[in-house]
Amino acid sequence: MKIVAIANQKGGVGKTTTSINLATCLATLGKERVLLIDLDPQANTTSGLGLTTQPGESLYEVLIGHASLASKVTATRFDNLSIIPSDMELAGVEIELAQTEGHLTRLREVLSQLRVASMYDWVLLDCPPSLGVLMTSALAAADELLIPLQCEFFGLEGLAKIVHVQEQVRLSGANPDGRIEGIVMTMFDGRTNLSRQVVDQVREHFPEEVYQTVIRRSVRLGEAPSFGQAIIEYNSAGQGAVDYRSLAQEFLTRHRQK
Amino acid sequence: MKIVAIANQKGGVGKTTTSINLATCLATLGKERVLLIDLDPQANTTSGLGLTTQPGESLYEVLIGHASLASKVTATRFDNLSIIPSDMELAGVEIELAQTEGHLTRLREVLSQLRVASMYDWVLLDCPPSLGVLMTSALAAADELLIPLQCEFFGLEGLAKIVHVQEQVRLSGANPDGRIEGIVMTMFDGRTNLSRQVVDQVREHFPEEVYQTVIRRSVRLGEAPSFGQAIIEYNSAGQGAVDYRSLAQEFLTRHRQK
Ligand SMILES: Nc1ncnc2c1ncn2[C@@H]1O[C@H](COP(=O)(O)OP(=O)(O)OP(=O)(O)O)[C@@H](O)[C@H]1O
Ligand SMILES: Nc1ncnc2c1ncn2[C@@H]1O[C@H](COP(=O)(O)OP(=O)(O)OP(=O)(O)O)[C@@H](O)[C@H]1O
Ligand SMILES: [Mg+2]
Ligand SMILES: [Mg+2]
Repeated sequence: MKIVAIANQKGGVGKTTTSINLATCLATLGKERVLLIDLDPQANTTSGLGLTTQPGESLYEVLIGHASLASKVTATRFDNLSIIPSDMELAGVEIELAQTEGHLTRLREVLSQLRVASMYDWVLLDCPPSLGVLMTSALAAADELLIPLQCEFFGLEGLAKIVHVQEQVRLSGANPDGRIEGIVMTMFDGRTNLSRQVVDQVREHFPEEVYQTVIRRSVRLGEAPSFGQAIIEYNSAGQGAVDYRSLAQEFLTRHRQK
Repeated sequence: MKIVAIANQKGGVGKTTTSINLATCLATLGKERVLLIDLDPQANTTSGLGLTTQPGESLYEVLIGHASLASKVTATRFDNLSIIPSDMELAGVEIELAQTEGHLTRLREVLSQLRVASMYDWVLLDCPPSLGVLMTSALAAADELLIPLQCEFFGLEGLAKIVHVQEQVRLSGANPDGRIEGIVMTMFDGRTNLSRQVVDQVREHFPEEVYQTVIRRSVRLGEAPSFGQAIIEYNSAGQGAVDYRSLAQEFLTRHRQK
């Protein structure tokens, strides 16, 4: 089993879109057993899959020690995909956990029980856009970091920061084996120089980490969550589904090679 | 003088792009005296204007009481525009302020001295994408909230949350007169139904607040920050500059009418 944080403090770069569509492609095409955890109080992963957010269903109670992890796992309409949804209570974690000792490793302790049970091949963590407690504790808990990177200038600027934060978490001793698994370029628009320049720059600085698969900008990817559907349900033959299937395939290939 | 928070916890909706371009349009076309404060540790407003981020230049030291506000104000190449830049130290504020009493009103206290000096007509606050201390204290400090809203499903979902958080800050007593000044639709793509549907829905629920001006999706707006330029410098005759001039004009008209 591997725990993968899908994180980038820059907002709107495709973390949630990648979480939903990588998880559903792994579960259906790869028959991998996936647990998807929505760690963002905005709960976009939860609503993007068509689930309603109810207070009390998120990891909040588990993080403050009032409930078990297993009690929050919910099945989805996909056979091999389970989810722990989010709710607004999670926003309270930022302040409440910040005031306790060991806030950095609380999530890591909670998720460590999943390693014993070995019910899943992959646990994906959709992270909020922030440098706060939820994001840093996800980095402390994860074996690997997958960074969605928007093909824009501000996206490029943010890359050094997330790499730096991950390094700090690793060096803090909270997660000595944590590593960057990969960088996925998102919202690539072939008609603009900007997209191509950003991809070229990232490939130059991070040749090993950057995925060959590039997720192209596609209106269908923006529409799918309004129907509560993953792209392979909403527009299975379109460009968005092609790109995310290719990403899931490459994700599995990269892990088999290791 | 009015303090305006440009905020929305949803990431990547155009908060920084609106902060930079509204501030520069107000300062040049309207000859208004503007102070722009970058409250986001990502420091995109700072780099988007071509300034380098140096540790020690942000509000961080002011918020923890080690420096005066005036010492952080920096002139820019625009006559009527000053800025307080950001740096990564601001990220520490989330955790440090959260642990002190009265963290919600610390920024409000700090900025209140600007009201006495009356050197500015407008103070604009570019906020980070989060529900944490920096964003909530900006809502507590601001007379008004301007909400950039991306013409996408997740953008629409987030609107209820920012409206709710602003209401909570108002009711907490920290800022009884705080109000929503407006909602600006951003990244509108006329070729898609999604954009039109989102605009229609927002206009239906918030007819008073939604600006007539809609900021259209334009590659030039994405390119400008990589040159450290505002849109009126980078592509003054293009669609992005037209839209932000129109926004600045409407912003002034709405305030004159009140
Ligand atoms: N490849 C794509 N093509 C077109 N639209 C996309 C694509 N990927 C994501 N989007 C849309 O762009 C917006 C931002 O994406 P998303 O919400 O997944 O980013 P995020 O990083 O999770 O944001 P946040 O920082 O708020 O958590 C959403 O409205 C989404 O539907
Ligand atoms: N109207 C527009 N047309 C095209 N691109 C845009 C437009 N507005 C903003 N962008 C680009 O979209 C991305 C997101 O915008 P921006 O960074 O301003 O959002 P933000 O809300 O400040 O993000 P964050 O939540 O990370 O602070 C940036 O790369 C920006 O250059
Ligand atoms: Mg998200
Ligand atoms: Mg921003």
